[in-house]
Amino acid sequence: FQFNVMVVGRSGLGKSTLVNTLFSSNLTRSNGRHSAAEAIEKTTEIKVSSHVLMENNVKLNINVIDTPGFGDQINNEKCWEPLVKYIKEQHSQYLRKELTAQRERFIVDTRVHCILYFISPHIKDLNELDVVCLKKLSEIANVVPVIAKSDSLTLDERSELKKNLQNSFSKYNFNIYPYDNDELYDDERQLNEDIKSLIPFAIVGSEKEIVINGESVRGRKTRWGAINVEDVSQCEFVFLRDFLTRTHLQDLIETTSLVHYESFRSKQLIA
Amino acid sequence: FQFNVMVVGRSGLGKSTLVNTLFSSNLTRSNGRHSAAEAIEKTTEIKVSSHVLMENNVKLNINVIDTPGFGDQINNEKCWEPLVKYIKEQHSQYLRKELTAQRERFIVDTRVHCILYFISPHIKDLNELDVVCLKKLSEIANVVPVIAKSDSLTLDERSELKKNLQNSFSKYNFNIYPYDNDELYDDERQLNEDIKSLIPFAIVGSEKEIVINGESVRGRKTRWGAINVEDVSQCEFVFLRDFLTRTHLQDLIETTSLVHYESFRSKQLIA
Ligand SMILES: Nc1nc2c(ncn2[C@@H]2O[C@H](COP(=O)(O)OP(=O)(O)O)[C@@H](O)[C@H]2O)c(=O)[nH]1
Ligand SMILES: Nc1nc2c(ncn2[C@@H]2O[C@H](COP(=O)(O)OP(=O)(O)O)[C@@H](O)[C@H]2O)c(=O)[nH]1
Repeated sequence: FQFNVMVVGRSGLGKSTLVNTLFSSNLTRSNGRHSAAEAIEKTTEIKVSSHVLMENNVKLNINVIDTPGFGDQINNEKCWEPLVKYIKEQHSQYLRKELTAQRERFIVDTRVHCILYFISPHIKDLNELDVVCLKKLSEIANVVPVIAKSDSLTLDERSELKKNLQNSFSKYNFNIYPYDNDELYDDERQLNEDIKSLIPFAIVGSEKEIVINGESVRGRKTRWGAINVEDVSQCEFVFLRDFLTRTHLQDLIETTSLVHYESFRSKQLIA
Repeated sequence: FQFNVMVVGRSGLGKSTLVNTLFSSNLTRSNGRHSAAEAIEKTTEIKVSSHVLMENNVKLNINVIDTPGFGDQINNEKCWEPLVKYIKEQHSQYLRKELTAQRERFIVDTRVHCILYFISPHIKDLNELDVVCLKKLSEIANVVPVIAKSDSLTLDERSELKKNLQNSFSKYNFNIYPYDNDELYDDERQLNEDIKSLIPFAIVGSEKEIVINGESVRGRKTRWGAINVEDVSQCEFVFLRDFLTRTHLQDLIETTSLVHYESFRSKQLIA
């Protein structure tokens, strides 16, 4: 398997931590964030790091596409353009290889299979930048929005935020993965319905182990409490992990090829 | 006493909640945040709400100057200008009244005595917008920076962030209140030194009461812990409250008059 996941969100929302927690290993060191002085005149960069993971004896090649600088400037106009450009370039490269006279027996797939879009837990509803980016990105790739650092919310605040976000997703008509699909079996359709009611997943990430009730678990410990990242009554990290790396891994890759790539390809071939 | 405090920071950092917690009463309902659609073409607004508070039988008139829209747009260039304009206008109005032939026996003081600047707990260091704003604001008013929603940080993360922020404050040479002052007595000087080592205060705000160990306290309760806003081993809310409303209330008002207003006035009178 080749799985390419792009992480998008302002600096500090726990993106590198979550990626490491998801793949249970230090895949990506948190990219040294630019200091304010260096950040002047910068825009969103694209940084790809490649990793190999063994999951149940299956070798998984993972490309993590980081987007440092996104949303971090004073002026964030068009900070999404480098992302859109990168996504389309991968489709374009794939198409070129498909069309070459001697088609390679195996084309390396660098297309973005999933965009993890990090939403701040502080907002009451999507802000301007989120609306524009979710619109543009969900048109060309599978977008999976998550509520970052959801341990800063009480469970009531979390369900209120989720409700507002879900209403906005439908109000703005974003095409949020997983997509409706007539070809699903009933149990697959049911799983998708359950997942849709949870999205955006309220996640917490941690690279540290802490002790809760004598057990060593991945979590965050403060003087006033301790959160276990893998406890589904505390956060939805486990649901996201199973969704991305087990139940929907294959579908994310196939949907990218059969829906997003197809749409790109047909536009190119008509033109 | 007339005390005018401006709160500055992106939406969702808990500004209205903190103001209510500080003054132990629902002074300001959280201003309905604009939805993303309405926010287009907007800039920072200035909203003043007036309140009367009784503290130890002393009547305190408080103006809370809210700044909705600050830092919330896709393009935040010059989002600080309405703030700077407002601060200077109050000096200008005060000067006009001082200079009028029939000087009123008592001039209503609308000058900004204190700016509570909210820093996100997610950043590793000041971002571009913070650097520009802290520079411009600390030149014309008493700026008291705080780390918002510090319950999202472990105590280690908090001390690391504080260290980075304090280093940045001195690297960029911001004039952070309280200022050095040769006229202080030794115990006052010591208090200022202690406070300077704490700033920016790591705060948590709450309008709710929760029960911890059978006691009803102001705090936040989640499934994995409960934080007591007034417990100094958990957050620095009490230090901020005593600083603003007890130990330094008078000095904030006097420094505004003797330092910032004086500086404005002398520039005007030379010109
Ligand atoms: N409260 C909280 N802090 C987190 C969480 N995940 C990561 N952090 C902390 O947030 C800081 C920034 O995390 P990082 O992964 O570098 O963020 P990035 O800039 O988005 O890559 C680090 O101090 C992390 O320990 C979380 O789920 N909750
Ligand atoms: N985790 C955490 N949440 C807070 C804190 N203070 C306020 N909140 C919550 O953050 C949300 C926004 O608060 P609000 O005061 O309206 O923010 P404002 O937009 O800056 O005025 C509300 O749901 C508050 O309950 C805090 O110290 N910690």
